Amino acid sequence: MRTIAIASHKGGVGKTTLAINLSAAFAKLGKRALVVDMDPQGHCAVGVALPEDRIEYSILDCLQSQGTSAAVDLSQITWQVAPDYDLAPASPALSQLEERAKGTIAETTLLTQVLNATTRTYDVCVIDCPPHPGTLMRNALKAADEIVIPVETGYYALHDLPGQIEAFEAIAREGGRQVRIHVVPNQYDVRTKLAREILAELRQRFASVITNAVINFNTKLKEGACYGQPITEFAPGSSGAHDFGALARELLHERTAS
Amino acid sequence: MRTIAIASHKGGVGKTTLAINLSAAFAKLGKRALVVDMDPQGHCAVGVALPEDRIEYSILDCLQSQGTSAAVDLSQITWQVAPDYDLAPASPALSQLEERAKGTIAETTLLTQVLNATTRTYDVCVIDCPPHPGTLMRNALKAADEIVIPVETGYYALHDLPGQIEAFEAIAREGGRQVRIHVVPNQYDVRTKLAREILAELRQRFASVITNAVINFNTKLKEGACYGQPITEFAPGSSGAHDFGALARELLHERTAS
Ligand SMILES: Nc1ncnc2c1ncn2[C@@H]1O[C@H](COP(=O)(O)OP(=O)(O)OP(=O)(O)O)[C@@H](O)[C@H]1O
Ligand SMILES: Nc1ncnc2c1ncn2[C@@H]1O[C@H](COP(=O)(O)OP(=O)(O)OP(=O)(O)O)[C@@H](O)[C@H]1O
Ligand SMILES: [Mg+2]
Ligand SMILES: [Mg+2]
Repeated sequence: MRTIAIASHKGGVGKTTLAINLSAAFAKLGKRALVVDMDPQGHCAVGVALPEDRIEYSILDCLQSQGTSAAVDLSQITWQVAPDYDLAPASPALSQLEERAKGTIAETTLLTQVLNATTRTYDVCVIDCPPHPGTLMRNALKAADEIVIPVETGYYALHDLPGQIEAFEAIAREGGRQVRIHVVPNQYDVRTKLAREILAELRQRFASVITNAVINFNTKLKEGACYGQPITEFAPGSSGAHDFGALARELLHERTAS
Repeated sequence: MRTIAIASHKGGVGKTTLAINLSAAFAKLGKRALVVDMDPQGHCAVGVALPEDRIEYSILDCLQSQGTSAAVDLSQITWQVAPDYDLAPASPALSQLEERAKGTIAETTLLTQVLNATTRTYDVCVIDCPPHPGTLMRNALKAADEIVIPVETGYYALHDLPGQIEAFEAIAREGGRQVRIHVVPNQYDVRTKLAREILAELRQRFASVITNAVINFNTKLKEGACYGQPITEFAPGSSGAHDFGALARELLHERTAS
């Protein structure tokens, strides 16, 4: 199983949008996909219209029970979103794990243990992170083989990126892993001169980690979240669906002919 | 001095953009404005082009020295951004305050003490918050008379808003204050049907707290951040400058004729 964390300290760059739609694109390519939501906001469940009042167990139950005789397996908490596409939802109570944490190694490798212990088999696991450099994000980065950093084609992204890449690689190394970083331009509006300039700058300065695939700004992606459907279902012919298909293929290394 | 916290658990809704540009609009209306950046990302300084390598002291120095014989006054750390417009910058080390915090009342009222103790006189203080419900945000909410919650006209905003209003009012009450909440629609694109529908829904469900003023999506606001200038300087004739002027006047209760 390939584990991909979607992380950024910057808020609103599209972590949840990428987690939901990239996973759907993987499933469309025949991969068994799992999304794990490590953000107490729980927007993955909202974005795929899970009935929140019916979510009894969340990833927190797995994390907190890890290593005990009553360990909760992932399979006991996941919901099916679509064929070959499951979601392990977050809960607001996840923030307690963040508040109580003392930053010990054990606390930051709980998710790694949960993913290693699961009886279910997936080809790819995508982890959504909160916009806060804390214990929940560290759990995700240490469990990951790859880290996807969505960036807006705006000034703050350009400013923050070197520090973020360094910080994420350092945390992953604590977990003994050499992670691969993918920087994904998101919400790109080709008609805006500033966006074109920022994208060119990103491509030049971060050539070794930036993806060819770009996710354009597409209102259908916002609408999909409103109707609780990944873009592959909500608008399979849209530019959003095309962009996520191209990104999924690129990450799976099946370079497309186009 | 009126103290206004700009807060949201949701990332990327425009907290920093509102802090920088609303304060500039207040200054343009003749108010002496102070921006306090409580987000370790420190994007307020980036957005007004302060030379980061020259920022020696930050709001952290004031917070940590509060109540000691060596208390650092706000006047010792503020930078002038424009006439009648000062910034008390954040620093990355602010996140230590978040990590070490045990959530005691004393830890969450440090900023209130700093603002009460300052020798400088301002008419309005605007506080930028990180997208994380922790000690730094609690300090801002407890120091505030009013809380501005920027919302995107998207689905997650509608879903989160009731919980956020309740949570923010509860924290402010802990500080013994009755705060006034202002919900400000931001990044509004009138051409999008979904946005029009969400705005109508927001206006109906949150009639008592939503502002008349709406901040439209305006690329000049993104560009301004890139050139380190508030919209009042970067593009004084733009829709962004108009929108922030209208919002500033509405919050100062000088209802405009328009
Ligand atoms: N490519 C895109 N085109 C159009 N809208 C997008 C795109 N990517 C994200 N969005 C919208 O931008 C907003 C922010 O995206 P999202 O919530 O996924 O970001 P996030 O990084 O998960 O935020 P947070 O930091 O709060 O977790 C949402 O309204 C989402 O629908
Ligand atoms: N009205 C607007 N029109 C155009 N762009 C906007 C507008 N408001 C905000 N933006 C842009 O949206 C992005 C997110 O805004 P901003 O960084 O202010 O959000 P934030 O809530 O402070 O994010 P964080 O949660 O990371 O602190 C930035 O690129 C900013 O320039
Ligand atoms: Mg998210
Ligand atoms: Mg901000």
